[in-house]
Amino acid sequence: MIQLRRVSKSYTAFAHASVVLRDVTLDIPTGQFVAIMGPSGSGKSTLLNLIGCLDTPDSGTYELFGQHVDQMSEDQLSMIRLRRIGFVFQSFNLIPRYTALHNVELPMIYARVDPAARTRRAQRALELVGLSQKLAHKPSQLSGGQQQRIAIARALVNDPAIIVADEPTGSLDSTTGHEIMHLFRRMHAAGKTIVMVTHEADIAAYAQRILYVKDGRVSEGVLR
Amino acid sequence: MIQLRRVSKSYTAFAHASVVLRDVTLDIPTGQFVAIMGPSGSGKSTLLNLIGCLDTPDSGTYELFGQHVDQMSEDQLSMIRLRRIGFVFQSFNLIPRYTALHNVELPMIYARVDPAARTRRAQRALELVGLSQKLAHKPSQLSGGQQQRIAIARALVNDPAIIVADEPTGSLDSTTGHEIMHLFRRMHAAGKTIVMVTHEADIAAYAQRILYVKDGRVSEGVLR
Ligand SMILES: Nc1ncnc2c1ncn2[C@@H]1O[C@H](COP(=O)(O)OP(=O)(O)OP(=O)(O)O)[C@@H](O)[C@H]1O
Ligand SMILES: Nc1ncnc2c1ncn2[C@@H]1O[C@H](COP(=O)(O)OP(=O)(O)OP(=O)(O)O)[C@@H](O)[C@H]1O
Ligand SMILES: [Mg+2]
Ligand SMILES: [Mg+2]
Repeated sequence: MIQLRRVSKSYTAFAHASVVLRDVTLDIPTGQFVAIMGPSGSGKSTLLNLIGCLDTPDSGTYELFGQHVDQMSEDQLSMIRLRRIGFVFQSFNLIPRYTALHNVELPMIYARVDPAARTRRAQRALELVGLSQKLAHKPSQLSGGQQQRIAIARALVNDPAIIVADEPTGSLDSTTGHEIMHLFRRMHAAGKTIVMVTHEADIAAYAQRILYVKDGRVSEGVLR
Repeated sequence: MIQLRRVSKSYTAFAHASVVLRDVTLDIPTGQFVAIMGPSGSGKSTLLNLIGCLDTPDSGTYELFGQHVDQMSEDQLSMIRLRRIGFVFQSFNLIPRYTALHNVELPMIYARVDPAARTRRAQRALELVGLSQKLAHKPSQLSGGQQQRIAIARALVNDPAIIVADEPTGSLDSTTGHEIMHLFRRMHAAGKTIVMVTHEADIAAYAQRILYVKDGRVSEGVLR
């Protein structure tokens, strides 16, 4: 399903280009649950952004669902992102002026889901992450871990084929983190592909496969 | 040094007031390294904001350095925050338009440190968190864990008596997290008081004392 071939990515913000991902070749079969670990600054978020079609490679190819996404227009990519990928950002990216409920409804508004179904699905997603009591709160009225769970709920509402999650338990206490991992396992059992960055070994243990990113290269950990 | 007596805090954003901290009485002696754990939404950041003088109790008293800070003006509190407390925020609170170096210099600009000493101390702090190569980067050009480390560096530059850190390793890989804890241990050995929220047991293990927050109440863990 996810096929990266010799993908490279650099940033050229400064006088010299700095290479972040070097010649990455990676296959993630449909329905696999993968954890990605590695040092701070090694390229994990950059890799996730490529996989989630939020960014495009400088060189190499990316086939997703059998299509060459590296050659697609921004409009085509945004349709794929909206309907087929659910992204949990490392810094959440919630809209400050909207309530928790409205933040979770946003992807469904863009996908033209009717209002009644939208509210029902948003409420259900917030219930799954333990935040039914916080529907009317804005992000500034929520704790860090509550904001993170809003971001997770939002990623699930369009029932995406792939969940791409960047440190989804980074702001959660241990117990809540494991509850979220049980939710991810249920999503996985329902057929979803999950690609998750984490720095915690006992969170990575929920996945079937572990990849390590270091100096822009990807290597295999343990396949179970 | 830190004496909270019967401190309560509620939020009244909605029709009913919701109590977040209830009747908290807590002493943290000068020079102690305390870790605070507890469920998401239990009141840890709210407690840290009170301790760090970023917020005031609704009832009860707070004596810090022998003074009743609960009765101080905002000007007096801001002087204490600037010179005597270094705060690492759960969501970093970096200034997007400033470089890493300038973000770290900001507290020293407010404290009227001369420019040469300022730049030297900012560079030193960034070196201590492993980011000497990123001085000219803006936050959007940095990874999540690099942003977190800028926030840590910034908290150290006015050589505060107290470090208040809200999940300081939440976005860091294991190795870098332990490096930051070794830095905190050195700060502690130099006489600083450290109050740190964390959800990871092996990070809490660096502290001398563990407190648990649950439903707005604080209880003792293990004192070593
Ligand atoms: N401005 C506000 N208005 C209403 N409720 C608020 C406000 N800010 C925070 N809260 C609520 O106060 C409670 C405690 O928040 P706090 O940020 O202290 O929790 P926390 O223990 O730090 O959680 P986490 O581990 O998720 O960071 C939460 O239930 C939150 O929803
Ligand atoms: N816009 C940019 N311009 C220049 N360099 C950048 C830019 N964005 C990211 N970088 C650099 O690219 C490298 C990889 O960043 P990335 O966010 O992928 O790391 P990461 O593995 O997710 O780190 P973390 O674990 O800290 O979140 C970092 O060294 C970062 O400084
Ligand atoms: Mg990252
Ligand atoms: Mg918090």
